[in-house]
Amino acid sequence: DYFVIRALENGVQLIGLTRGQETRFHHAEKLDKDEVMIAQFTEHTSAMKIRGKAVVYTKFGVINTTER
Amino acid sequence: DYFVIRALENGVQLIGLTRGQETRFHHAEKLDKDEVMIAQFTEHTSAMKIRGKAVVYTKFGVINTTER
Amino acid sequence: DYFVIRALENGVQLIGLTRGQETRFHHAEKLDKDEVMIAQFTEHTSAMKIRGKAVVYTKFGVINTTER
Amino acid sequence: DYFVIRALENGVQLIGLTRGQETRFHHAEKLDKDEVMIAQFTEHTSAMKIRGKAVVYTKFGVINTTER
Amino acid sequence: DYFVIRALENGVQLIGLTRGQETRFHHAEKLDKDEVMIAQFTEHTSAMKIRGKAVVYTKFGVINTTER
Amino acid sequence: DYFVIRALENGVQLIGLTRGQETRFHHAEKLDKDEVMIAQFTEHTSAMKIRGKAVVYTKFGVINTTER
Amino acid sequence: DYFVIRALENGVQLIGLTRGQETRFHHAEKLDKDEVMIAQFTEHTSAMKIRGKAVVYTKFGVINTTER
Amino acid sequence: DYFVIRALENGVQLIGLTRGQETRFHHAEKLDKDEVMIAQFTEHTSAMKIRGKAVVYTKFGVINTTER
Amino acid sequence: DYFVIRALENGVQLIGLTRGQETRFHHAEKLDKDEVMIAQFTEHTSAMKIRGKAVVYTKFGVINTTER
Amino acid sequence: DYFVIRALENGVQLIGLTRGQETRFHHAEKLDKDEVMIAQFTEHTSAMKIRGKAVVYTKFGVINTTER
Amino acid sequence: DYFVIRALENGVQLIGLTRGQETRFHHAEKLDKDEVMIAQFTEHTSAMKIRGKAVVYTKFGVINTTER
Ligand SMILES: N[C@@H](Cc1c[nH]c2ccccc12)C(=O)O
Ligand SMILES: N[C@@H](Cc1c[nH]c2ccccc12)C(=O)O
Ligand SMILES: N[C@@H](Cc1c[nH]c2ccccc12)C(=O)O
Ligand SMILES: N[C@@H](Cc1c[nH]c2ccccc12)C(=O)O
Ligand SMILES: N[C@@H](Cc1c[nH]c2ccccc12)C(=O)O
Ligand SMILES: N[C@@H](Cc1c[nH]c2ccccc12)C(=O)O
Ligand SMILES: N[C@@H](Cc1c[nH]c2ccccc12)C(=O)O
Ligand SMILES: N[C@@H](Cc1c[nH]c2ccccc12)C(=O)O
Ligand SMILES: N[C@@H](Cc1c[nH]c2ccccc12)C(=O)O
Ligand SMILES: N[C@@H](Cc1c[nH]c2ccccc12)C(=O)O
Ligand SMILES: N[C@@H](Cc1c[nH]c2ccccc12)C(=O)O
Repeated sequence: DYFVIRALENGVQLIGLTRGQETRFHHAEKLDKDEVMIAQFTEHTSAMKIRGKAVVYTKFGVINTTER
Repeated sequence: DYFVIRALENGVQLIGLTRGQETRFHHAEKLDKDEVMIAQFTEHTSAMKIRGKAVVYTKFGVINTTER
Repeated sequence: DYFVIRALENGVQLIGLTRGQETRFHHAEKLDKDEVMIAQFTEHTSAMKIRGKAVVYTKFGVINTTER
Repeated sequence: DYFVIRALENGVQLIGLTRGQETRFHHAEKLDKDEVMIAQFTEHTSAMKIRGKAVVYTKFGVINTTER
Repeated sequence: DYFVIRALENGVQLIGLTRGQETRFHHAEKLDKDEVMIAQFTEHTSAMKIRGKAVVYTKFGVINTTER
Repeated sequence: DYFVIRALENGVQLIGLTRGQETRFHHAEKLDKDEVMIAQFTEHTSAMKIRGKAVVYTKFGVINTTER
Repeated sequence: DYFVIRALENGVQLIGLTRGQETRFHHAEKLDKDEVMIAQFTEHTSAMKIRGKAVVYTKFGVINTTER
Repeated sequence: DYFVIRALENGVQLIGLTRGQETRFHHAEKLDKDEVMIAQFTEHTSAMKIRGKAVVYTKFGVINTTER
Repeated sequence: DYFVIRALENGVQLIGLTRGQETRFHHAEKLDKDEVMIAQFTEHTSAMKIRGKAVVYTKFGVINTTER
Repeated sequence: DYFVIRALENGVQLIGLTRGQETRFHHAEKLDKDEVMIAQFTEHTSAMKIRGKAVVYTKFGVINTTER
Repeated sequence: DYFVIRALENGVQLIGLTRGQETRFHHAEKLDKDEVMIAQFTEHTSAMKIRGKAVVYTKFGVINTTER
């Protein structure tokens, strides 16, 4: 399982949350406008958070973070 | 299996419930408006609860928590 | 396998029944109106029961508990 | 594999039959009108029986116990 | 693999045949009109036989035992 | 893998052939008109033969033994 | 993987060829008109040959041995 | 994985090539007109060759060896 | 799981991020215009980043990094 | 995974390249016009090359080596 | 997983990049016009690069390296 995120502005963040009993941020990757990131769920990452204006491609379809 | 949640207002909560004989809250992640969270079921999380105005993307389709 | 339940009123209950030779209730999660719950079958839960006015999303489609 | 049953009247019964050389009833769960039950096949349950007026959702479609 | 059988009359029988070198009846479950039975193939059951007026739901479609 | 056979006359036979180096009949199940049989391939059965007027439901479709 | 063969005349043969370094006939099953045979690939059978007028149902579709 | 070959003339050959470091012919099965052969890839056969006028049924569709 | 990237200009970069507790860049492959790269997720790569004008082919569809 | 190649002229070659650290030709099978070859990827073959006028059937569709 | 590449000119290169902590070129296969190559991802190859005018067939569709 992976998903794709395309930044629509500078300073977009893809944050990885730890897998396990504790849930905290282990990494925040900054994306500049038009940069594309492809990220998997892994042994260390069981949840992710996206901040900023971006397009997120998942198996449920394309999600625009600032729609409406 | 993962699902996606997009906050439509500030203060939306994604709550993880423990896997095992006991069922209690182990983590509540707060989401601000337009933040997107992607979360898996895991060894520690076998149920989730969503509070607040949000859009939830699951394999059964898109669910708007405050529809109607 | 998981399914999704959206409460249409306060006091909706999602009840977990034990896996194994004995069948009894091990947990009843209360849901307020508009709260959404996503729950898996697990090592401890092999059947579930839903009481109250709710929408249940399963692989067989969307079931409204009070239809007709 | 699981299936879903929605009671259309009070007193509907979902009966679990034992897996193994012997076949007998190990549990009968009573459902009131509008209650929904989701049940799996398990290590202890290899057949089920439904008594009373209900809607049964299976991979073969929706079965109304009292059709016609 | 499971299949579903709905009795259209009283006295319908779902018969389980033994798995293994020998083939004989190990169980015959009687169904009254409108009762629904859901049964799996198991370690002890590798063939089944249905007697009486019933509707049988299988992966090949819906079979009415007395059609034509 | 299983398949379904519906007898259109009395005396229809479903014959199981042995798995292994040797191929011989290990069981012949007689079916009366309108009886339905559901049978798997097993550790002891790697081929089957059908004699008499019947409808056979397989993953390739419905086969009427006396068509044309 | 299995396939189905329906004899359109008497004397149709389904021949099993041995699996392994050597390839020879290990069994030839004779089919009379309208008899249906369902046969798997097995530990001992890795190829089959059909002689005579028959209809063969495979995952690639229905093949009539004497078409055109 | 298996494929099906139907001979359109006498003398069609289905040739099995050896699996392993060395590639040579280990078996050539002759087919008369209208004979049908169903053959798997196996521990000993990792490539096949067809000579003569035949129809070959594979997952990519039906191939007529002498088309055009 | 792999994805494909086609450079639309010189100097496009495909960056591999490390799998594990730490997230850093382990490799940046430069692509000239019209060069095509096909890359998998691996034991060492659990996220990728794309910089520059390119077309990215993923299971969610074709993404043009500079659309709009 | 296998693919199919049909020679449109004499002298078509299907070349197998070795799996492993080293990449070299381990076998070149010559095909005469109308001969059909079906070949798998194997423990020894992780890439193939086709020379000459042929039709190649793969999961991506039918490729004619000399189109346009 | 494999993909197919058809050279549209002489001198097209299919380059294999090493799997593992280090990423470097381990093999560059030259293709002449109309030659077709089919290549898998392997224990030694976790990324590939294509240089020159070619058509690349992947699960995402057909990519022409010099389109537009
Ligand atoms: N540490 C948590 C992270 C998590 C995954 N899914 C969640 C859903 C809700 C809250 C937290 C989580 C876990 O691995 O289980
Ligand atoms: N602790 C429970 C949580 C749970 C999962 N699914 C449920 C359904 C109903 C009630 C509780 C649950 C378990 O792992 O089984
Ligand atoms: N304890 C039972 C619960 C159950 C699952 N499916 C059922 C169907 C009918 C009755 C009970 C059940 C079991 O694990 O098997
Ligand atoms: N005890 C039986 C129950 C059963 C399953 N499927 C059946 C079909 C027919 C009769 C009985 C059964 C078994 O595990 O096999
Ligand atoms: N005892 C037999 C039952 C059976 C299964 N499929 C069959 C088909 C034909 C005749 C008998 C059977 C077996 O396990 O193999
Ligand atoms: N004893 C044979 C039965 C068989 C299965 N498929 C066949 C096809 C042809 C002839 C015989 C067979 C075997 O297990 O292999
Ligand atoms: N003995 C051969 C039989 C066979 C299977 N597929 C074939 C294709 C061609 C020739 C022979 C065969 C084997 O197991 O491999
Ligand atoms: N002996 C070879 C046979 C083979 C399979 N696929 C091929 C493709 C090309 C050339 C030879 C082959 C092998 O097992 O690998
Ligand atoms: N080192 C991280 C890389 C990563 C994968 N997916 C991510 C999502 C967000 C942030 C980091 C990551 C890991 O293997 O888990
Ligand atoms: N020896 C190489 C062959 C190979 C497979 N796919 C490739 C792609 C490009 C270059 C070489 C290859 C390997 O097994 O990995
Ligand atoms: N050596 C790297 C090659 C690689 C695969 N996918 C990549 C994506 C980006 C950069 C390098 C790579 C690895 O096995 O992981």
